[in-house]
Amino acid sequence: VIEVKDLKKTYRLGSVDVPALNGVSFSVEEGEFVAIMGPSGSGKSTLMNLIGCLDRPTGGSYILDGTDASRLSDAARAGIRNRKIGFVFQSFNLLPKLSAFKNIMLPMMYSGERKDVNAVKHALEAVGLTKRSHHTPMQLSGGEQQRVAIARALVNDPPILFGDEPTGNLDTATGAEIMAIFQKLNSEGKTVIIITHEPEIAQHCKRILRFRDGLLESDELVEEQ
Amino acid sequence: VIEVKDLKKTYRLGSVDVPALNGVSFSVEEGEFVAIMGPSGSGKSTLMNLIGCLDRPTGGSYILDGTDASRLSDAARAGIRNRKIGFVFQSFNLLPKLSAFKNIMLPMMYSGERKDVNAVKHALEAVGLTKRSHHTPMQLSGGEQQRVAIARALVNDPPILFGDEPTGNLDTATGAEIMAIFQKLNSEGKTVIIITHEPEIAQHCKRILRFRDGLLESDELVEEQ
Ligand SMILES: Nc1ncnc2c1ncn2[C@@H]1O[C@H](COP(=O)(O)OP(=O)(O)OP(=O)(O)O)[C@@H](O)[C@H]1O
Ligand SMILES: Nc1ncnc2c1ncn2[C@@H]1O[C@H](COP(=O)(O)OP(=O)(O)OP(=O)(O)O)[C@@H](O)[C@H]1O
Ligand SMILES: [Mg+2]
Ligand SMILES: [Mg+2]
Repeated sequence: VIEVKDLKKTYRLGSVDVPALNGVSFSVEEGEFVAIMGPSGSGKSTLMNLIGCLDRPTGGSYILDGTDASRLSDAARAGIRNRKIGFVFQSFNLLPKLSAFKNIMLPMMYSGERKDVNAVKHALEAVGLTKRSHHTPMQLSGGEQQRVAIARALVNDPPILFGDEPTGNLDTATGAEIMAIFQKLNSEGKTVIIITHEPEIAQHCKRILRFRDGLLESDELVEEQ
Repeated sequence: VIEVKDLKKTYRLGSVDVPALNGVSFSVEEGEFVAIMGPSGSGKSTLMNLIGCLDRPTGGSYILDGTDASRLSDAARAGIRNRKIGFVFQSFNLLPKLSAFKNIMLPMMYSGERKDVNAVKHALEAVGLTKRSHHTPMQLSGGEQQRVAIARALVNDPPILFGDEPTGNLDTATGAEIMAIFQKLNSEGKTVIIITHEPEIAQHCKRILRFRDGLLESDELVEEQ
């Protein structure tokens, strides 16, 4: 479902070039459960923003479900993204003035589907936040905001789920609950790719892509426990 | 240096009360190295905001260095905070328009001390970000932003250092480098208190306060490894 060939991303900062991704190639089949790991600054979020259709590469190609996503217009990419991908951002990206409930409902309003209040309640319950549904982000703890971001990515039941450090602010028990949600969705056939810096979280996945300095250092299957 | 007695914090949300801290008592001596752990939403950040003089309790008392900080005016609390405390926020709280360099310099401007460019360079180098000093927060990875927030907390060489999940976005190796900085400052006599959800990080500390539902569940020394 995802095919990346020699993908590159260089950020331009004034007159300086900042190479973040220096030619990465791999593919992910439908229904895989992949972890992306690597040091801080090694290009993980940059890669996920590219394969999540949030940004354009500066070199190489990216085929999503048979379509060359790297050459699409912004509007076409946004359309694909809203229909196919659920995205949990590293910095949550919640709208500060909306309640948890309304933040989770947002993807339905973007994709033009009817507002399914039960789907929002179900997503809130899945991440353990029924009692915080009327709080705005500032009225939530760090880990609660993160869980709202996870619920928002799940609510439209997308076939592909990307999470950028989805358990970074969660204690071990709550993090395990979130990984159980991802594992359940994967067992239903969803393709799940998560960035994590925690080895225990990566062990819930079936394959680990390790990055270093904008390059893919290794691509290995997780041994059966 | 820190004495907390029956400390309480209830947030008011419209007509609803949200009890975040329900009567917590403990003390920390000068030069201790303490970890605060507990489930997401258990009141850790609320506690750290109170003992970091960023917010007022709704009950109980808090004595910092012999002064009753719970009864001070906002201006007096800000004065104590700028002189005595370095604070690493869970959400970094960097100013989006300023470069990493200028964000780190900020505490010097607040406390009225002279701008020591070498201290800023030294702090950038300590967290491994010399090459990113002109990037603004949006031009930095999640873990790099977190390291700028850490450098900013260290630059004024405060006697007390608070970190709220300071390694939440850092890979294991970079997280260990940051904990080495905290350990070095503690060995020089600084009081260090960090909130973490990672047991490996808490093992670098000497004592663990565990919270649950706004109460202190346990207070134990870390066994010597
Ligand atoms: N401004 C606020 N208004 C209302 N409720 C709040 C506010 N800030 C926090 N809360 C609530 O108080 C409780 C404790 O929040 P706190 O941020 O202290 O938790 P935490 O232990 O730091 O959690 P995490 O590990 O997820 O960061 C949470 O359930 C949260 O929803
Ligand atoms: N908009 C930007 N402009 C310039 N440089 C950028 C920009 N965004 C990221 N970078 C740089 O590109 C490099 C890779 O960033 P990226 O966010 O992909 O790293 P990461 O692996 O996700 O790191 P972390 O684990 O800390 O989140 C970093 O060194 C960062 O400074
Ligand atoms: Mg990142
Ligand atoms: Mg918190």
